[in-house]
Amino acid sequence: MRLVIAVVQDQDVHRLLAQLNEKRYSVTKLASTGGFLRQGNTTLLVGVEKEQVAEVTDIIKETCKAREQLVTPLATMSRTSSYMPAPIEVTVGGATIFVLDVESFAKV
Amino acid sequence: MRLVIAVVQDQDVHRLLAQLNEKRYSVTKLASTGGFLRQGNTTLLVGVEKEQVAEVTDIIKETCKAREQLVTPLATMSRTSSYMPAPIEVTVGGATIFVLDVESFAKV
Amino acid sequence: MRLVIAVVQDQDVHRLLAQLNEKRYSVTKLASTGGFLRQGNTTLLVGVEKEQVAEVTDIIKETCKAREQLVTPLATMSRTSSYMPAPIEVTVGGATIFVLDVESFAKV
Ligand SMILES: Nc1ncnc2c1ncn2[C@@H]1O[C@@H]2COP(=O)(O)O[C@H]3[C@@H](O)[C@H](n4cnc5c(N)ncnc54)O[C@@H]3COP(=O)(O)O[C@H]2[C@H]1O
Ligand SMILES: Nc1ncnc2c1ncn2[C@@H]1O[C@@H]2COP(=O)(O)O[C@H]3[C@@H](O)[C@H](n4cnc5c(N)ncnc54)O[C@@H]3COP(=O)(O)O[C@H]2[C@H]1O
Ligand SMILES: Nc1ncnc2c1ncn2[C@@H]1O[C@@H]2COP(=O)(O)O[C@H]3[C@@H](O)[C@H](n4cnc5c(N)ncnc54)O[C@@H]3COP(=O)(O)O[C@H]2[C@H]1O
Repeated sequence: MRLVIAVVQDQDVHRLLAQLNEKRYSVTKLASTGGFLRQGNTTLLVGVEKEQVAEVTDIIKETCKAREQLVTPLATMSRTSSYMPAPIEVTVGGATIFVLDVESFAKV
Repeated sequence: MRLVIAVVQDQDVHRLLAQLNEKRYSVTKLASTGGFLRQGNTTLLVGVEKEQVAEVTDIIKETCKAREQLVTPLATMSRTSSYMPAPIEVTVGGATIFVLDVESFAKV
Repeated sequence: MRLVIAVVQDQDVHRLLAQLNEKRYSVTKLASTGGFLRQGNTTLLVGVEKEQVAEVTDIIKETCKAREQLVTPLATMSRTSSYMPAPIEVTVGGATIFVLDVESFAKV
């Protein structure tokens, strides 16, 4: 049994869940925030058999797209600087996927 | 050390936490959403010694009940259909439990 | 690859994220609640190489402080008692850290 933890962009969640539901995967969705851009994103938990990890990963790859995000680097401004820094472009990837081994799984 | 990740129904959280607190277990609670029914539920993180996994699982089994949920399958309506589908009954289990091995645990 | 799951106090999040960002670590932040005190706290997910676990743990230790929390033990009042119990002091630790092994990691 594996637990797939995937951090994805909010804009891709609807289509990703539709695909996973259609393939009969069960998913638990958590509202999360990116630590760098401080923007809302989504963390999905998908418990699957290990043979299904590849399909779930493919579904995530197909539905989740990298996007450019324009940000004003407020987080890196020092207290002494008083100018408005030019916005910078940050690429936010489609998904960050962690696959963890599950020692035991139960539905009660 | 094990990390128990349990997805449970909101209605059972109060009683489950009371039981876990009484037995001196520490729990972290996350608000989550079921990917299929799109309804709020709760994801609990319970870090325990491996000998305690059985007791925690029993507590979850005793306090978390399966329930019937009546849903109108909005998620499966195609864009061309314009009728109101009959509500269907979905059984939502008491809990979905993942037990993961923890490589190292620290409280600082 | 390791996944560091750290439950920390809200007051320490800003400084902790600043330190992790500066060291180029990526973090995903989840709003959580302590199961005992029922107060908001934060659960951070930090995916790192195993050689980086020590540095991330040190950063957490340096930025996250234990605090005394005064609580009125409402959760332990029985239905028959009608007195106002004296508030008790509970020490809330700086951080509770779980390090999990990641079987596979991908950014797509
Ligand atoms: N310390 C840093 N210094 C410079 N640039 C940085 C940085 N941390 C992140 N970035 C950049 O900003 C984007 C958004 O990161 P954020 O932390 O808001 O949002 C992240 C975070 O929520 C999550 N994430 C990515 N890698 C992670 C990891 N190793 N552990 C935990 N969460 C991760 O996935 C989201 C998208 O990450 P992605 O890498 O595609 O895209 C990242 C990356 O391009
Ligand atoms: N392997 C897994 N990985 C991650 N999270 C998991 C999981 N199995 C269950 N969960 C979590 O537990 C909740 C209850 O699942 P349960 O299977 O008892 O009850 C489910 C099941 O009876 C049914 N269901 C779920 N996914 C389905 C699908 N793709 N097709 C048909 N029925 C589905 O609808 C109920 C509610 O599902 P919902 O997704 O809203 O909510 C799920 C989800 O949040
Ligand atoms: N093994 C574990 N698994 C999952 N999450 C864990 C955990 N150990 C700690 N946490 C998380 O970290 C927060 C702080 O825990 P700490 O043990 O430092 O500080 C705790 C501890 O001093 C005390 N406490 C917790 N559970 C207790 C219990 N069942 N009986 C008596 N005191 C308890 O109250 C403080 C706040 O606890 P709270 O639950 O609100 O919030 C906890 C919880 O969200």
